[in-house]
Amino acid sequence: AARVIAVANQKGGVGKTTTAVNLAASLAVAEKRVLIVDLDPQGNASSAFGIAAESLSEHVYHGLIGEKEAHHLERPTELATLTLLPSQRDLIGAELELAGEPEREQRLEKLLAPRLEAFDYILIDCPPSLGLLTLNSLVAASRVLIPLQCEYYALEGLSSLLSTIELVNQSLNSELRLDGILLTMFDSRNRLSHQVASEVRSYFPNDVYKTAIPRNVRLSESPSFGKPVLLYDVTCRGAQAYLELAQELIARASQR
Amino acid sequence: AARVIAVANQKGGVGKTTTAVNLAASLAVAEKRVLIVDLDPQGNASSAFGIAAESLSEHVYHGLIGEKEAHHLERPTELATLTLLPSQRDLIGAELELAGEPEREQRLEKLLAPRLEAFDYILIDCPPSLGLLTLNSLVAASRVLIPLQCEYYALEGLSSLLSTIELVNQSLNSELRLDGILLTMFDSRNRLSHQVASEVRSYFPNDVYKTAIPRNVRLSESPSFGKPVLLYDVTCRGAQAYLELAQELIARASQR
Ligand SMILES: Nc1ncnc2c1ncn2[C@@H]1O[C@H](COP(=O)(O)OP(=O)(O)OP(=O)(O)O)[C@@H](O)[C@H]1O
Ligand SMILES: Nc1ncnc2c1ncn2[C@@H]1O[C@H](COP(=O)(O)OP(=O)(O)OP(=O)(O)O)[C@@H](O)[C@H]1O
Ligand SMILES: [Mg+2]
Ligand SMILES: [Mg+2]
Repeated sequence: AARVIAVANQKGGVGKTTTAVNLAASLAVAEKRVLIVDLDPQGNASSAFGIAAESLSEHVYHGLIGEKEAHHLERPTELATLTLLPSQRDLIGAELELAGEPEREQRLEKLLAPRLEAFDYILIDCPPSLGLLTLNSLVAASRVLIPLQCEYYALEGLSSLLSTIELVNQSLNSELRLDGILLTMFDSRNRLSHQVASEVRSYFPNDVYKTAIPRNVRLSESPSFGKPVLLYDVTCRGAQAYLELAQELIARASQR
Repeated sequence: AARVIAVANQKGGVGKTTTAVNLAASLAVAEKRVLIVDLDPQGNASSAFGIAAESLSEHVYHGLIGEKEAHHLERPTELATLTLLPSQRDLIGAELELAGEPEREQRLEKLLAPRLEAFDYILIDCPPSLGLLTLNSLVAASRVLIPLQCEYYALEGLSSLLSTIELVNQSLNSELRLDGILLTMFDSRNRLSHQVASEVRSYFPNDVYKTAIPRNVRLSESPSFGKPVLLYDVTCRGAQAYLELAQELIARASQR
């Protein structure tokens, strides 16, 4: 069955979408069958694959409220073994609409359950908050990947995210655990980057991926072409880092 | 009465907190009486002034649910005419707790109403979402300042934010209008920065501030010292840009 990984961090702009999109693409070219779920009303993971939000009449929102099944909402991408479950702005309504409903935290888990055999990996791109959408992804997932920008505010928010994961593990999903912390936008010329990186590696010695993602402008250019970076410029440092990360994940998965 | 400005953008990591903190400080050194309201459960604007979240037994959450008045929650900062209304993690609960309550969108407006004569400017740092907390700030405010990172995803989210502002103007707060769009993390060596900047200036010719904030590492270092950048390194380009922005805002306010 698929390994379901929530890519989560309530701190904004730390590289959640960039990681979900480019790690999914890197796993796909390593012959893994991958589903990327866009659980952010901003729809950035969807537009990263060239899907224009306005063109979507059905998306993950319709799956969460029980109107549609996952395989009706899934769309192919340019990579043969990579499938996208898109979202758009209307998803914002789900948080308020589901607030009073039964099993409001298990909606995504129910939606994905029939698709666990169809994929090797399911990556969920979370919005920048610890609200009901992120909670749904922490219940549906067995692993959490935390992108961590090498900046002060990002480091500050880490403890609150880790205690939320612990809380969900104890109350809603006993399988959930941290897969790893990914250092993103690492700038080797910048003292702050080094300070944050060494602080995180000393606090969480076994939880930080060996691969760190460098700051690389090609990563921020590729979404405007509707392509993951390995289809835009596979030789750049950003693409290479995500290909390396995919290998590290595959190796870690086979060890456990 | 105070000019109340919501610093908002649902896109994460675009410089909302950095702008709210450093613009507030720059207005304060220009002899304006300023209140900065931290409306983000992450509490970044609070820690930017050295307030440790765990030390707070009362904060903006207690004001929103009607337990405390604003002036009981306000705290001084190192700048004589700058006051902070702090937040911390528990604020997350407010979104779900207020969801079913009457006047759930007007809680912040009610909290700030008795303080409008005590300040010249009230700046509200919003979380990265269009949920109930940001909605509260759009109802309490008369102006919205939109920090816009010079990147593709940030540009994509702009139209959805502008239509939310329009919706709030028509339904909940007829006074609300855009004060301006602030280009942030502008890197003059980077083609994407120039592309986004020229696209925004051509779509919104009258709405983009003349001042653009350059990418400047001193801005990301200063929060770790609990100081706004003008108290950390007033000569740096980041500090100078926010001082310039404050002058631009003061000049625009006197024209209208
Ligand atoms: N390693 C990198 N190098 C350069 N730019 C990057 C890198 N990673 C991400 N970016 C850019 O930084 C911005 C923030 O990244 P991204 O949108 O992936 O973060 P996020 O955590 O998903 O944001 P949000 O909290 O809004 O969902 C984007 O414009 C993206 O293109
Ligand atoms: N002009 C700048 N130059 C360099 N770094 C900056 C600049 N502006 C902000 N930063 C850094 O970029 C990161 C994101 O900025 P900030 O936290 O202010 O954004 P935000 O929109 O408030 O994020 P969130 O969506 O999480 O609330 C922070 O680590 C901050 O220190
Ligand atoms: Mg994202
Ligand atoms: Mg912020």
